[in-house]
Amino acid sequence: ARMEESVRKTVSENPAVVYSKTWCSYSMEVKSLFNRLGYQPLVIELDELGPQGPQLQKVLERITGQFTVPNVFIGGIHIGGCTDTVKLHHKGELTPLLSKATSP
Amino acid sequence: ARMEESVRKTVSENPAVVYSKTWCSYSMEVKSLFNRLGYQPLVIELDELGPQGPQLQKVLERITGQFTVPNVFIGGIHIGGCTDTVKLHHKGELTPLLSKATSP
Ligand SMILES: N[C@@H](CCC(=O)N[C@@H](CS)C(=O)NCC(=O)O)C(=O)O
Ligand SMILES: N[C@@H](CCC(=O)N[C@@H](CS)C(=O)NCC(=O)O)C(=O)O
Ligand code: FES
Repeated sequence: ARMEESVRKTVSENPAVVYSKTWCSYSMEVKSLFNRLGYQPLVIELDELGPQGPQLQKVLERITGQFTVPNVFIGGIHIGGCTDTVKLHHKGELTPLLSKATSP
Repeated sequence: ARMEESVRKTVSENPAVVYSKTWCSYSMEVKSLFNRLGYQPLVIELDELGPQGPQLQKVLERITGQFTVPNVFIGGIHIGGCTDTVKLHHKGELTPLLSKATSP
């Protein structure tokens, strides 16, 4: 419950959050897409958290139904993984979401 | 040296070999590209080999200079990873390589 609360707090307080694994190419693709668009998401590398990594992955699964990485949130809303984020971008919907989430 | 010999034997005796990890999307992409082209590569899942997995990954790095997965061989020749294999396909060079490697 404490970890779940902290995830909910993290995704609501940061415009863009990516739960990632450092050596995963799909996670790298999402992170570099955000950077190319000029946004610096909060990146949490699950493989750098020791035993908390797998625990956090299970909490993300409970909250979002998605166990896999990358796990992307924008403006507190769960977006999905790499393919979901890239699809949104191809439809021209990613940048508007990011600019809405980051504007004061 | 024994493991190195066994890798060299495996890649020379099978027309197409993919060293993979079961949960890696780049590995999945390469495996499904082969399947779509009608080829069944020999797939070795490094994460299902216990302690031999990381050892095999180091041997592959020594032989090919590539530590990452997927690690693809066709007709005994080292092709590279997912992006290399997909690029070859886009240039129309993958299918000829596979058909040459599989023809008697
Ligand atoms: N279609 C999903 C695929 C996500 C996926 O399968 N991710 C893999 C790594 S590439 C994963 O999380 N596997 C389980 C794990 O690593 O714990 C996406 O685009 O994000
Ligand atoms: N461009 C390479 C990228 C390969 C890559 O970075 N693979 C990752 C997994 S997606 C990897 O092997 N990371 C280290 C590891 O998992 O041991 C390719 O297309 O295959
Ligand atoms: S671990 Fe290979 S693409 Fe994610």
